[in-house]
Amino acid sequence: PRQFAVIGIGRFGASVATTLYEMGNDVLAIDSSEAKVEGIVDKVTHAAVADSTSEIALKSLGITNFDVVIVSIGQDIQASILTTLLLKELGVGYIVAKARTMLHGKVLQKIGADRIVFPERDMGIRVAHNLVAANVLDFIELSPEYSIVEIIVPQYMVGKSLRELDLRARHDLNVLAIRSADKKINVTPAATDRMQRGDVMIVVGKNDKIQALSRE
Amino acid sequence: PRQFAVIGIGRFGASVATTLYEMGNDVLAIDSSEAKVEGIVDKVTHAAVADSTSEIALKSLGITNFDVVIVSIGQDIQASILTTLLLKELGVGYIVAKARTMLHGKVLQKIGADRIVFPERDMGIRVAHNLVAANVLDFIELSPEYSIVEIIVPQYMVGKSLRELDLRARHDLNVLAIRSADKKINVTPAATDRMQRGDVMIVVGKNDKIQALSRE
Ligand SMILES: Nc1ncnc2c1ncn2[C@@H]1O[C@H](COP(=O)(O)OP(=O)(O)OP(=O)(O)O)[C@@H](O)[C@H]1O
Ligand SMILES: Nc1ncnc2c1ncn2[C@@H]1O[C@H](COP(=O)(O)OP(=O)(O)OP(=O)(O)O)[C@@H](O)[C@H]1O
Repeated sequence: PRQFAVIGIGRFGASVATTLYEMGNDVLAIDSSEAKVEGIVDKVTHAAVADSTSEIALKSLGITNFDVVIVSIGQDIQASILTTLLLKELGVGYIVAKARTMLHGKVLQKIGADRIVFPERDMGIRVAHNLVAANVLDFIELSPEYSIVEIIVPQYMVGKSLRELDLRARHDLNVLAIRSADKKINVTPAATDRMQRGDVMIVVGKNDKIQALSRE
Repeated sequence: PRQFAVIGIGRFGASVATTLYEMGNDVLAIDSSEAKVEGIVDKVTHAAVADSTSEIALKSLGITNFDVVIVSIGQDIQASILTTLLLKELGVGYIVAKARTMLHGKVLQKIGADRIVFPERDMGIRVAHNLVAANVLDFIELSPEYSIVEIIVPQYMVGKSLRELDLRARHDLNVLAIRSADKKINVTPAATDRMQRGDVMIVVGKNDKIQALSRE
């Protein structure tokens, strides 16, 4: 089970921290403001007051024990950059950083953040898609009847093409994408694409159909 | 084809406006700042300088002709609320409003916004989900290479089954759902389902493949 730390409990950081915690993960929330820390302490595993631009503070929090650290400091771009740099130098495995501007994002990427998030810009893209595609994705994600799941390709499917497997016809399932063992994601795979060992299919369908497939 | 207007060209508003436009929709961008309007004029259909809290300004822009209006005014909560109220009173069909705080969101909902967006909070939830289970839908939605679009079923497809149309094989497109004329949504349609007159296919695929299909 992975351990997460969130630095900067603004609206974005608070949301990441509490959502991860509600999903059953261990979460440490860090902020330089006591008020912010007190406000979140019941909604995460631990919460600590600290200045993340201090290497000593980060070390004393055992930050290198965390698999993923999310840097969600907003207004103070310098603090965001310095914190990210420190985390990289301390050897944190995976760093997610929120950026205010494209330039801020470029700097974060260059100094080693593994994923950059632009909440306003990214949500804008998502809302635009929702408005055009009749909320089908929301419909799928929010509907209790449907699920999107990852299924490790079973032995009998290896070497077969999607056309041969005919999942839509046989199981009423739709293969949205295939993620290969090297983590590459093939979205809307072609009918002739063959399953490889170690592939993971990302499939959408009605719950009972998904259950049926996993039982095979 | 629906007409969209976006009021408030901050990072969120700019992103909604340009994404909708890139997807082939008509978009009017409105902002009280000339600099903002000049900055977006090449990336939307039209851009206008106006104060959205003025009913006269909204009327002169023909705001009631728009199917969807997105209110993405940020810091000025009063302007956001007043604009939303005016749009509702003028009879705009569907209003999306961005909120800064939960309280702001509650007010917007009460005065008639159809959808409230909390970019930082909503992205926090999405990022948390992404960190726990690679979310292909985000990958699709945020990738500039892929689109999810609605395509009105052309005459030559009516009466044919998905299997016969073989869109995945012939066009590298994945039919996520079919919305029939009575607005019912059939998610993960079966391979034997036949297209009806008036059906709309909701399709995901690479942009060039989607262009190719719409040209047919
Ligand atoms: N050096 C630091 N160490 C720890 N926390 C910090 C540091 N600098 C800023 N923070 C915290 O980061 C949090 C988020 O920053 P801020 O509120 O400026 O961002 P924001 O972009 O407005 O946030 P959001 O948009 O997510 O609500 C604040 O609670 C702030 O106290
Ligand atoms: N009354 C108004 N009429 C038209 N535009 C307005 C009005 N009030 C504010 N705006 C515009 O709304 C835009 C977005 O507002 P602002 O920059 O305060 O929001 P923000 O929350 O920082 O945006 P984002 O987070 O999306 O970048 C600004 O470009 C501003 O000029």
